[in-house]
This record gives sequence, C-alpha cells and structure tokens, in this order.
Amino acid sequence: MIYAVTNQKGGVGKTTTAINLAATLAQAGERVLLVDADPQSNSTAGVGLRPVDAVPTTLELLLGEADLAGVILPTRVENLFISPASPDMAGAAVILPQMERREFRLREALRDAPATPASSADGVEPFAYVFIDCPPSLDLLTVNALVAADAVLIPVQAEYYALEGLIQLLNTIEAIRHRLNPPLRIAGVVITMVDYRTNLAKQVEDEVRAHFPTLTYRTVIPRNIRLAEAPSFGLPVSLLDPHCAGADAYFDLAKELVSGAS
Amino acid sequence: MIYAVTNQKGGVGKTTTAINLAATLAQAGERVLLVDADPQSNSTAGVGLRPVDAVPTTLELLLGEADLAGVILPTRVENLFISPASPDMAGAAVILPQMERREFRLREALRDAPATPASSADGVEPFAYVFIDCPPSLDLLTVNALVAADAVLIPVQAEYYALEGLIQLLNTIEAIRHRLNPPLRIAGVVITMVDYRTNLAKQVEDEVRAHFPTLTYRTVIPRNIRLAEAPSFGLPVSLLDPHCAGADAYFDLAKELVSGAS
Ligand SMILES: Nc1ncnc2c1ncn2[C@@H]1O[C@H](COP(=O)(O)OP(=O)(O)OP(=O)(O)O)[C@@H](O)[C@H]1O
Ligand SMILES: Nc1ncnc2c1ncn2[C@@H]1O[C@H](COP(=O)(O)OP(=O)(O)OP(=O)(O)O)[C@@H](O)[C@H]1O
Ligand SMILES: [Mg+2]
Ligand SMILES: [Mg+2]
Repeated sequence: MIYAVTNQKGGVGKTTTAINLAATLAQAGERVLLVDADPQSNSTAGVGLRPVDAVPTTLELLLGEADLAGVILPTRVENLFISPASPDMAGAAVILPQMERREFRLREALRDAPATPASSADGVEPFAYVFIDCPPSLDLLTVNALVAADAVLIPVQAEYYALEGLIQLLNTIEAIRHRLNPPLRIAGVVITMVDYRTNLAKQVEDEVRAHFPTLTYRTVIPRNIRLAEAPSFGLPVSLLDPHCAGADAYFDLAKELVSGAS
Repeated sequence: MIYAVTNQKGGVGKTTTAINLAATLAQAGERVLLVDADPQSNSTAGVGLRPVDAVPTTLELLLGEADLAGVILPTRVENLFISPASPDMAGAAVILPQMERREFRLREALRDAPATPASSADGVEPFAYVFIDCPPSLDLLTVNALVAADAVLIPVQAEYYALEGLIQLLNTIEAIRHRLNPPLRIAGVVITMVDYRTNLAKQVEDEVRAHFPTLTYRTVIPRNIRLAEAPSFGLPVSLLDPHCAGADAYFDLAKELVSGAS
C-alpha cells in the first residue's frame, strides 16, 4: 500500500507524520519504505542521514537514472528503508516537465520494482507500506506522488490557515483522480499539533470533523515537544522516547491506518 | 523599500511576519503595500479579504494583464494596501516559464508604478514599504520576489528543520544576487515561535546567532496564541489585541527593521 503524505500548506506535520508512521509500522515487523520527495530533504535528515547530492536519490529514480534497489538505504530502524532526497531535487521542477510521462515517473519506479537492497538473498521482497513525504506545494513532485499512490494521507495543523488550504488540496486530488489516477482514494485527514489549552485547536478540529466526518481519523496528534526534538537526534520519536504523548499518538494512528486500509 | 519575506521551509511564519510588520508600519503612518505572491493566498485571507479568482490579483500583475493601480485593494488597516492572491496563482508555475523576462515581471510591475488607488487625487504616491509574502518553495514566484526586492527578510522557526533549510536559502539568495539582482541584500533573520520553556528554542536561537551574528535581529517573536487566532478574524494582531506579546514583538521588530533600513 502506497501512501502520499501531502498538504501544500507548509509546516503542518507532513514529514513528522511520514517518519513516525513509517517507523511505528516498521517496529511492528512490517517492511516499510519512506520516499523523501522534498528538496528540503527533511525526512532524510529526520532518520539520521545527511542529504548529500553525490548519492543517488529520489531524483535519480524520477529521471530513470537509477532503479529502486540502487537508491534505497537502510535506516537505524529495523525494516525501515528510505529513498533519500537532496537539495538537487529542486532541479526536478525544471527537468521533469520536459520528460515523457512526466507525471508517472515515480509510479513506474515504485510499482515496477518494489525492491529491497541486495541483502535480501531470496530476491525481491515487496514493501508492505510505502510513505511518500511531499513538499509544501502542488508541483510536479507532489503530482508524481499522487499518481504513484493508492491513497492520500492529509496532515492538517489545528490552525486557521491550514483549514483554509484543505479545500484547495481536495480539488487538486479530485483533478488527479479524474485525469491520472482513478483508483486514488483519501485514506484520511489527521489533525496535528493539537493543544487543547487553546480554543483555536478545538474550533479547527470541530470544523474539520464537521466538513469531513468520515475522512477524519479519530486519533489526533498533540503538540508534543519530543516530536520537535526527535529530528535533531535523527530518530523517530518511537526510538527517542517511546512512551511520550507523541509516540503514543502515532502508534494509535498507525493502528487506525492499518485497520482502515482494507 | 521592497522586502521579500521568504523561506522555503513551510510554516515558519512568513505570512504572519509580512502581515504584522506591514500593519504595524501602516498604523505608524507609513504607506505600505503587502504583495501576496502565494497561491495559498494566506496574506489575502489574513487581512480579511476572500481570495477570489474573479478579481485581478498578483497573477495578473505578473502576466502584465493589469497594472498595480488596477490590482491593489485597501484593507481594514489605514495606509495598508494589498495586491491579493488567489488559488489561480498556482498556474503561474506553468505560464511564467514561457514568458519573456520571466524573472523580472514582478520587479517591473512594482518599480514602474509604485501606484496607489485612484482615490489619491494628486496622482501616483509611492509606497514607503512593500512586503512580498512568498510561498514555501524556491520556484519562479519566489525568484520574482527576490528579483523585485531591495532586501530579504528571513523568518526562521525555532526548530530543527527550519535551521537545516537556512543554508539552502542563503545559497539561492547568493545565486539570485549574482545573476539577476546584484544590489539584493539580506535585511535580517527573525527567529519566530520561540517558546523558552523548551531547550530546543534556546538551542536553535543560539545556533542561528552563532552562524549569523550580524544578520539576526535582536527581537525574537514568541509563540503567542493571539498570532494564530488573528487570521480567523481577518485582522493583524495589532488590531485584534494591541498589547499582547505578539503585537509587542512585531512592534519591536518594525523599529529594528526601520533603523536598519538605512
Ligand atoms: N505534533 C507536534 N508537536 C510539536 N512539534 C511538531 C509536531 N509535529 C511537527 N512538529 C514540528 O513542527 C515543525 C513542522 O513540522 P514538519 O516539518 O513535519 O511539517 P511539514 O508539513 O513536513 O513542513 P514542510 O511544509 O516544510 O514540509 C517541525 O519543526 C516539527 O518538528
Ligand atoms: N509567533 C507565533 N505564535 C503562534 N503561532 C504562530 C506564530 N507565527 C505564526 N503562527 C501560526 O503558525 C502557522 C504558520 O505560520 P504562517 O502561516 O505565517 O507561516 P508561513 O511560513 O507563512 O507558512 P507557509 O510556508 O505555508 O506559507 C499559522 O497557523 C500561524 O497562524
Ligand atoms: Mg516536510
Ligand atoms: Mg505563508
């Protein structure tokens, strides 16, 4: 199952959600791939790798210059692999538009070979879950992720501007479904950085649940400093502080995601 | 003086900084223009206007289909005008690359006619300050803002990923200075959403000041719920709650910006 984790609103918790869901499922024994499709390379740094232009990355995957087995790297979390990004990815916005099947490049790279590193002696073993961390825009990198995905996971920060942007995003997803990826569905909306000491968070949550009653996950992600600290250690929160509120929330979200995935 | 408010990292406080600095200076009696160059149209919504595709926006300015006087609208704040955005602006990424002088379009629109609405009977009166609110990317909209600007204002959230992205941004600014806008300077880096109850904020602030001692403003913007609530009222914080910590901080920042502008 391939999930695109996306929202063009910046700073809503896309990277944090992609890393911590991926890590939680990997620690539960599933084979998981994290695809960093953002030139900022935050997912790459967040799992403890240095984004380096010299190493093949998701960009080479998109350009067809490397296959998945040649790009993915293991991480400190057992069963979690990553297709890293680097600042060079910013070049995709200029190169990709001129290529054949430009919206399908990531889809073809992921579908053709849900590969593993050479160490898996018995050949290619597929990934149970793939999470694609998208940049904060509706550009060709995000379009590639939406075309490659089976379902979309939408983090929404419990604040006013994030709520505003949700309609724009749903329109874009509808357009992609119509033109490029008909089976694409919305896995769900997850409300992030919720601080119930403020009225604002409660208001935004109520508004999101009212507009999207069946799409919004029951689990909300609280604002929790350990989630903001974890990237500086290059660790998912489940390895930094497994019993903090942030780790618990992502564990609950992973359970909800898996039970809804069928 | 034209400022580009930019950082490709999402959710670091670009819109909040652009609106609240612009409003503070307008309330002090200066003629100020806020240019919303982000398809998310958060600056437009944040000053109480509905982003509507039917009205001429910053997009028409970029395409040369309207001049500044035909696009700008007054806001609820006296002396503050806005060149609004709308979701249609997302089309700029496809249309602009094919146009002549594509990086200079905003510069020409702002420089050629620092206009005012028709109400100013005595003809064109220039704006003392222009703030361009940029999207969270280093795309052609942001490049247009960096080419149009005299100086760059860089909000950096007091968190790990925002610190990571600063080097990438400075490299881009250097490239723009070199190729397209030699007099472009960095006005300053402003640290936002600082919560001194956490070690993280202090660590990031120390790191930013250590790397950029002369570029970092003394004023920091604290995490303050009124700043997050103000957009839902369509008001700058100085009109919603003039004595809150957020309003005070932007007042201090405005003073520092003005004294450094010379
Ligand atoms: N629940 C949370 N509690 C506290 N901090 C959080 C939480 N979720 C994310 N953060 C922090 O908030 C910031 C924004 O989150 P993140 O970078 O994951 O968002 P994003 O949507 O991926 O941003 P971008 O749009 O730049 O890609 C980061 O510094 C992150 O560490
Ligand atoms: N100092 C602050 N204290 C509390 N909340 C803040 C502060 N500054 C900004 N916010 C809130 O944090 C969120 C992100 O801020 P904002 O939208 O201004 O960032 P941005 O950099 O413009 O985001 P984008 O990258 O999407 O354009 C918004 O919901 C805003 O209201
Ligand atoms: Mg991210
Ligand atoms: Mg913004």
